[in-house]
Amino acid sequence: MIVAENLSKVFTMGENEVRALDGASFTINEGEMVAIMGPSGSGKTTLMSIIGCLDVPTDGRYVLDGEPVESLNESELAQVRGRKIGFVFQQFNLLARTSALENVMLPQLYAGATMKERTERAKKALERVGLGARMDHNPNELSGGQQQRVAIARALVNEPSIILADEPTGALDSKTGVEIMSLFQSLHRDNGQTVILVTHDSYVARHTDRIIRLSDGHIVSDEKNPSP
Amino acid sequence: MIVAENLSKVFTMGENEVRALDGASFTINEGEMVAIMGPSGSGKTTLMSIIGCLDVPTDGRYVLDGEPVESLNESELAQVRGRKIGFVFQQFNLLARTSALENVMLPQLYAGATMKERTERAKKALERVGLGARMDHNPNELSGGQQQRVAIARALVNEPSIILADEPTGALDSKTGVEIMSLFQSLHRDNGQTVILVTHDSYVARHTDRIIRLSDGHIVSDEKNPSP
Ligand SMILES: Nc1ncnc2c1ncn2[C@@H]1O[C@H](COP(=O)(O)OP(=O)(O)OP(=O)(O)O)[C@@H](O)[C@H]1O
Ligand SMILES: Nc1ncnc2c1ncn2[C@@H]1O[C@H](COP(=O)(O)OP(=O)(O)OP(=O)(O)O)[C@@H](O)[C@H]1O
Ligand SMILES: [Mg+2]
Ligand SMILES: [Mg+2]
Repeated sequence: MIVAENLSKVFTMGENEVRALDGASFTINEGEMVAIMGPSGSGKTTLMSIIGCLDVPTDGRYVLDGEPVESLNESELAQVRGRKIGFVFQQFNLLARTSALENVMLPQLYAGATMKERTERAKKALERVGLGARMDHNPNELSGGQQQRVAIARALVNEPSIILADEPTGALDSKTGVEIMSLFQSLHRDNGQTVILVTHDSYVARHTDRIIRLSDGHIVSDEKNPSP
Repeated sequence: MIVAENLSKVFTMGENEVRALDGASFTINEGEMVAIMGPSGSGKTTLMSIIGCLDVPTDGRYVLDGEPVESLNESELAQVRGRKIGFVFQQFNLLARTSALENVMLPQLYAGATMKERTERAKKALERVGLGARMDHNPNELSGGQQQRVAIARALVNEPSIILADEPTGALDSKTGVEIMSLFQSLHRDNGQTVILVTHDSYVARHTDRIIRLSDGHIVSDEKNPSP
């Protein structure tokens, strides 16, 4: 369960202040599937970084599964990120000098699996996103949409209870985007995983239960999606 | 004028071959506005790199404004890129440690303008894409869609005769995407610039004169757009 209370994030640049996020409050229950939408620069990635324990708010409180995140030390935060959260970054953040397969094996180190198990799971995850024939390619030997799919496979391979995906279909053609969306939906339905997707894509937004809209760092609406 | 004859690009990886592009032929006349579409991995970025003189084909011929590109040496190629072509990269390729303003001033070194002129033109270009308030931010202090718009401003600032844009609205919300598209359209109409856009966005494709579709490295269709 995700409880955000008045989250604010201010970046200070010399004499200027950028209020990237301003007083964002909401609760997301386990197993919900939520879209976060809003114009370019409205604070979506900033909000996702706080939810994903990658950044701390300048103000406000964030409670994750009953634990106030500000009370966690660096190593506890790293544990939460490794065990509970799968993050698909807006710009993928893949390791450049390692293959797609090795990129997807990396997060599994937390789970204490054997080399053989980690390799098998990584292969399955890559096949699920249509990259079975590209596992040995490094990121610079992959197309933009293929890199995005490696980032998705890496976020899902540990079956985290919370999936945070920042514009996961941004680099994909509509057919591949539909396949990825149905993958997120089945994880959500079959495993009860909480899925939070930042998106500009109305197809993606239509297939979630609820849409939170940001504008200039503020939440301007938070509505259930009418049944599809 | 762009004349592509049987362009192929093969990447060799150990014992395997990846045919990223296979026998692509087409002519694009000065002042045309063309969309290139196709599934993720179908060869669009590979084709754009060849058209933009950033890569050489493994086979086939590419003639740009009457000059066979294979006959140009490194310094002549750099000249063509600097003077004739404005390229918006799929992953932006901004300089990380320099501000948005300096990133957009960089291509103008070719044009022999004064520091004052270069700064003025860069400021105007950034204002045109809605980033007047973010000129002093470095790329890591910008949102994904803001970085994309810096990449667009940088490609346009020299008013190149050919604009090549690889998924230029991929990181943008629909309203900002509409603004960017109308910017491309006005450059095309008012300046007669040739505009080639790789896109997954049907809104963008609808607003071009012609759509070339790729699939598995092949051109599978090349059709004029019915009048909008
Ligand atoms: N490190 C930083 N320093 C200063 N300003 C920043 C920093 N990071 C982000 N910003 C600013 O904060 C605002 C929100 O950024 P954010 O990345 O959250 O937007 P976004 O909603 O994800 O946009 P997009 O849809 O374009 O990805 C933007 O105006 C951006 O310029
Ligand atoms: N350096 C490389 N070495 C090996 N294979 C490569 C290399 N670069 C690209 N490829 C492969 O060539 C194919 C075409 O890649 P390209 O980047 O042109 O696709 P694209 O149409 O732009 O896709 P997207 O829409 O996902 O950006 C892909 O299958 C990719 O894996
Ligand atoms: Mg963002
Ligand atoms: Mg591409």
